[in-house]
Amino acid sequence: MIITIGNQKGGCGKTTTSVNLSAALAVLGHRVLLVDMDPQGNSSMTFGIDIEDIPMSMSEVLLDPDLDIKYNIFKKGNIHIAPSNPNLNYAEERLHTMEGKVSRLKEKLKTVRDHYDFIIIDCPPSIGLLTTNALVASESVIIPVDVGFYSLVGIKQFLARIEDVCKSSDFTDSKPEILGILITLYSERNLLGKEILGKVKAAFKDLVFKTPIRRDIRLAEAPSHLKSALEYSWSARGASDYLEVAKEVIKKAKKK
Amino acid sequence: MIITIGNQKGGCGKTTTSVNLSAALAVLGHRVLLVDMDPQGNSSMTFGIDIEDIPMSMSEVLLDPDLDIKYNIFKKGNIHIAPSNPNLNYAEERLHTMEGKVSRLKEKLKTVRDHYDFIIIDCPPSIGLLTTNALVASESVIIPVDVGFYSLVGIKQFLARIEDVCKSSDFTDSKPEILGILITLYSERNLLGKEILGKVKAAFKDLVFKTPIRRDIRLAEAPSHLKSALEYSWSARGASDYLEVAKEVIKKAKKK
Ligand SMILES: Nc1ncnc2c1ncn2[C@@H]1O[C@H](COP(=O)(O)OP(=O)(O)OP(=O)(O)O)[C@@H](O)[C@H]1O
Ligand SMILES: Nc1ncnc2c1ncn2[C@@H]1O[C@H](COP(=O)(O)OP(=O)(O)OP(=O)(O)O)[C@@H](O)[C@H]1O
Ligand SMILES: [Mg+2]
Ligand SMILES: [Mg+2]
Repeated sequence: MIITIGNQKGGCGKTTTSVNLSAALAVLGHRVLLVDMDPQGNSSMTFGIDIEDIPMSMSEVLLDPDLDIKYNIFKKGNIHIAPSNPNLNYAEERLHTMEGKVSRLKEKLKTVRDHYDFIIIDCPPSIGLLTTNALVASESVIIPVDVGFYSLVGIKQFLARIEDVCKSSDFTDSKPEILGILITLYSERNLLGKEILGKVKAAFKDLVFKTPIRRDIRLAEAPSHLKSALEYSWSARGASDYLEVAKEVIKKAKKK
Repeated sequence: MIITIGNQKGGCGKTTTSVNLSAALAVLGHRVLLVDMDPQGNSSMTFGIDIEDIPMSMSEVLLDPDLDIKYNIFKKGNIHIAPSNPNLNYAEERLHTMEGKVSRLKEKLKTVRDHYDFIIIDCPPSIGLLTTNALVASESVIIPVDVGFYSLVGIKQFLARIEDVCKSSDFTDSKPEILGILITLYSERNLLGKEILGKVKAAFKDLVFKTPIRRDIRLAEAPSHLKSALEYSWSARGASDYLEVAKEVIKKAKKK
């Protein structure tokens, strides 16, 4: 299953979800490829890849029709990563003028998709060509939402964008389904957070994952040790929350 | 003085800074225009503008050479706002093929800049044409940085982008100067935060504003009441932190 982790709202936990969901799915025995489609390269650097020092990145893979994505895959423990770096900003600019600009990633994943049970795609906080490529390449979308006021408004905007992408002429296949809305950075003690969680559940009902990801400083610390939370502190609540979400994802994938 | 509030890292406090710095500068007696260059329209909605129901937005202003920005300025208390909404995503796509694509905002601000002491520009979490337009139109830049691992890395990327923009052929005038790096979401109790603050101060020395913005739930609550923190709870630490930063900005502006 190919899953986009997307939301144009910044800082809502896209990278933290991409990294820790990938790690959790791998721990549960699944073959996982994490594709970093964010020019910041945050997912890539979390797995210890020096993004300023790699020979190529997703930028070259998307722009060169003859370059197989397998030449940009690093094996890090039980996870495979296709990294990015800021060059991807220039690729997005150049893609604007190219043929099949929204389906480049979809084409590239064709050669490797059978080697993995899950392909997880981390996206930048925008709805430009990089996120559109991820949506067109995916069967499902997970939308991380932190419990802030701006994020509540942002869900509607992102869902509207998914509709737009699917209506545009380039899009021929089936539409990516919303696998779920994942509440992140949740804290029991925070009244605003509880109120926002209530509103999201009331508006989106079963689309919301049963396990909210609780605020846990170890989730924020793990990347500076170049680890997923599961590696850094497997007993931490953040790590166990992502393990629970991974189980929900597996269950949803089986139903398809 | 025209100031860009920018950083491609998502969720680092660009909107919270744009809104509360504008409010603080206005409380201190200055004439302020807040330009929302983020398609999410978060700054606009914070001042009670229904972004789905406005006759035009920055999108139309940027695309139509004959449309004066003054027709897209709302007066909200002692602040003026030039709002945006998700249409700005399409404007960014269309700008790619247009003449003078990086200096559209600079041109539009020429007709109103003398009416204001400060023009504050909120940016999306990206370094595409919208942020480039803001940089080209500005004399200075404030870079909000939350005390997370990914943000530390993001500063270098954003500074490199500012260099890039200024080297490109379209850029004829003087380069925007870095007015300062503003530490946001800071909490005394958080060890990682203290460590990151130390690293930012060591690397950027006097560029770092003396007043870090402390984490304060009232800063996150204020937008849901369609207020700045100063209006919502003027005695809160978040409001007073932004008042202090506004004083630093005024002092730096006087020196220029
Ligand atoms: N559950 C959590 N508990 C504590 N900190 C968290 C949690 N989830 C994310 N964070 C921290 O919040 C910040 C934002 O998260 P992250 O960078 O994953 O968001 P993002 O959506 O990928 O951001 P961007 O929009 O820039 O891509 C990071 O510093 C991260 O470490
Ligand atoms: N000092 C603070 N204390 C508490 N909450 C804060 C503080 N600053 C920002 N926030 C909250 O953190 C979240 C992110 O802030 P904000 O939306 O201003 O960041 P941004 O950089 O504008 O995000 P984007 O990249 O999406 O434009 C918001 O929910 C906001 O209310
Ligand atoms: Mg990210
Ligand atoms: Mg913002």
